[in-house]
Amino acid sequence: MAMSKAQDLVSSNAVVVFSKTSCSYCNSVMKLFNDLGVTYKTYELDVEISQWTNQRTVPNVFIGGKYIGGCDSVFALRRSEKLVPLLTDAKAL
Amino acid sequence: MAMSKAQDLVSSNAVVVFSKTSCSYCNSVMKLFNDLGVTYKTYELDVEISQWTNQRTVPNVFIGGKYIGGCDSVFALRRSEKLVPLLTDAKAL
Ligand SMILES: N[C@@H](CCC(=O)N[C@@H](CS)C(=O)NCC(=O)O)C(=O)O
Ligand SMILES: N[C@@H](CCC(=O)N[C@@H](CS)C(=O)NCC(=O)O)C(=O)O
Ligand code: FES
Repeated sequence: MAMSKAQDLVSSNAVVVFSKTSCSYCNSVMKLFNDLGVTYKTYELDVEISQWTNQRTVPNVFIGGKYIGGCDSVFALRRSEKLVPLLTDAKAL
Repeated sequence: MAMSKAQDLVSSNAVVVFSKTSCSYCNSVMKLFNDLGVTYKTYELDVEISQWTNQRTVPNVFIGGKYIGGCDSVFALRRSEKLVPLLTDAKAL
């Protein structure tokens, strides 16, 4: 996946989760989004996305075009009740 | 890895965790074992172990030669305080 494609995905989808197939960590972020009723796009990573966000791990989440981080970051936002407002602003909820 | 090698690992190590590199799910099982001070052996899976335990996912944990299951099973045993006795019986603690 060329970097420009990754950037297109992020700018044209409210929420994007870069993941790897059958990764439980990624699944728990997607389960959280499913439970909240979020509209999101997933993309199975086949090349390093790290040169763009400096994060080579998955899941790698973008909301409203902004880089959020991994599983820990998403759940930390959830705990501090900042996740839903971000999702609402991005029209994913 | 031939199945016989997997069986040798399980019969000659008190605790064996079959895992995949950089899998966070597997890491959380290994972190639990580190925190408890368990002696365990890890093996990065490169062929399917599923024909032996019918579990194709990782982590795949054996204690005292007995198939325990995955991450969920290990933490369930921990919650029901059955994990430490099993580890002690297997002389891993
Ligand atoms: N703390 C990170 C951990 C993410 C992580 O370690 N992901 C693993 C897969 S579960 C990974 O991407 N490993 C590197 C790789 O597969 O190349 C988070 O919260 O997302
Ligand atoms: N519920 C299982 C889930 C384990 C799981 O889904 N593991 C993933 C990696 S995080 C896996 O092995 N996926 C299949 C594969 O990689 O072939 C457990 O408690 O261990
Ligand atoms: S590959 Fe196992 S949790 Fe991601």
